[in-house]
Amino acid sequence: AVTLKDVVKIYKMGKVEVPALKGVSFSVEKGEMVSIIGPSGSGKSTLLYMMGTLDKPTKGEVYIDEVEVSKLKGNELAELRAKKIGFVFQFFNLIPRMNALKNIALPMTFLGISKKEREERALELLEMVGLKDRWNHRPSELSGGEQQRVAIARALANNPSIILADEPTGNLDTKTGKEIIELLVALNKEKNQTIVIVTHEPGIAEKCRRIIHLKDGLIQKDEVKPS
Amino acid sequence: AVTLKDVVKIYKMGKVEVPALKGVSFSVEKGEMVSIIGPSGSGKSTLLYMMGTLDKPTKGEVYIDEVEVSKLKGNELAELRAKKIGFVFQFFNLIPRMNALKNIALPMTFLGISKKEREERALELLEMVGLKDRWNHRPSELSGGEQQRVAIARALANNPSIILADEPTGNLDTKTGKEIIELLVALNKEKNQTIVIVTHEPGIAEKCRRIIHLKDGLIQKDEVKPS
Ligand SMILES: Nc1ncnc2c1ncn2[C@@H]1O[C@H](COP(=O)(O)OP(=O)(O)OP(=O)(O)O)[C@@H](O)[C@H]1O
Ligand SMILES: Nc1ncnc2c1ncn2[C@@H]1O[C@H](COP(=O)(O)OP(=O)(O)OP(=O)(O)O)[C@@H](O)[C@H]1O
Ligand SMILES: [Mg+2]
Ligand SMILES: [Mg+2]
Repeated sequence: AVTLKDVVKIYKMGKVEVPALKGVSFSVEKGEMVSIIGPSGSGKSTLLYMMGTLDKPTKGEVYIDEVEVSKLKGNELAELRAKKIGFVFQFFNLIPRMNALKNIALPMTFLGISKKEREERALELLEMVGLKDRWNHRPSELSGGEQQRVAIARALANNPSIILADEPTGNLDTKTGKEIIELLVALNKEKNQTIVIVTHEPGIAEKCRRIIHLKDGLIQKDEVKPS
Repeated sequence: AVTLKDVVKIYKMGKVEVPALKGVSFSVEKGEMVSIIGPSGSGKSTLLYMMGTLDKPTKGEVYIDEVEVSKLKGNELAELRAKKIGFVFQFFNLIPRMNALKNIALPMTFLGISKKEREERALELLEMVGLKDRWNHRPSELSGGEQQRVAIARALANNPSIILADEPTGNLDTKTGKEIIELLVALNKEKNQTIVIVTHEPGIAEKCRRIIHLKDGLIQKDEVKPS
């Protein structure tokens, strides 16, 4: 599924350089459920961006299903991303002027799915996250937790083989958070989807078989629970 | 400090009406530390908006230090808000084009504080939340948790007597989250500042002497711990 080799990421701002990742190497196999934990500013979101090909590393390589992504051209990379990767951003990045249904349907337009089929699937996903009757509401008309659930539904739109979620329960109460994680666990077990979750909630990390501990841009520990 | 009487809030979107608050009445006295908990969509953020005079109720009254806010004119209300209320939004609402220092200094400009004094205070606040060397970074150059800490520092800028925080530790790891709550507890104990925290993390709610349970826009329970 996803392999990183000696990945370094340094954000440059004028003369200042911020090393977010200082050299990380690991692989996540198909069907694994992995969580990434670590202090605020340790590089978790940056690591997820690298895995999701949303940003280029300063050094090192990223492989998605054995393909080295820096060798792909613009549209090939966009197609790989649309087909294989579902991303839940830490702050959602929903389109303000679109209602919930259109936000969820948007990734399906990149794969040329018909409007009728897109809307049916979007309604199905809205039902899965408990927001069917809010389909016509825009992000500003939804609570924080409701927006987060729309963002999760959008990440599942194209049935991606890899789901990368950045604090997916950060704005949810305990009960709603549990329901969302159970949804991800079910997708992992039934559809063998690979799931990587950044979280700071110990109860969520526990649901994953593998926990990667990140600190100051380096992997401190990579523990796999006995099955 | 803050009193709500039969407050109702209904969001109208075309023909659809969403009742977020269905009639809540309670008072928070000066120096109290109170938490508000409840499921996603139960009306917590809306309740905080009413208490912070950021939005008008559909029915009912809001009093800040015995003054009924609907009787105040535009600039009187703005001045009361700038002087007495510090607000930490659920999604920060930092100004993207301003660096951390300027974001924190902004509320002080409303009270006519000199640039030199504003910048000194902003640097002090950045140090309090552990981000002194990131003063010149913009929100997009900070991690989620770092942005949240800048938002908390901004809410404290004018030494407000009332601090309203919406999920202030939602994007922080356990250790950083504890540090922020300890900062708020210290402000409550040492400066007698009134603090109201919306949270879904039980460990945070426990730190408050009083917990208000909200569900479907109504107060289910209002429990005060024996001191
Ligand atoms: N501007 C708006 N227009 C329409 N409905 C809204 C608006 N803002 C909030 N709502 C609705 O009002 C209800 C209460 O929202 P609120 O944001 O207060 O919930 P919350 O308890 O803070 O939830 P969360 O824990 O998910 O942040 C929700 O059902 C939400 O969809
Ligand atoms: N665009 C950027 N420009 C400069 N520095 C950045 C940028 N994005 C992130 N950083 C810095 O890189 C480091 C890692 O950031 P990252 O967002 O990956 O942390 P994180 O572990 O996700 O933190 P959090 O738990 O607070 O969300 C942080 O110190 C952050 O300030
Ligand atoms: Mg992050
Ligand atoms: Mg809220």
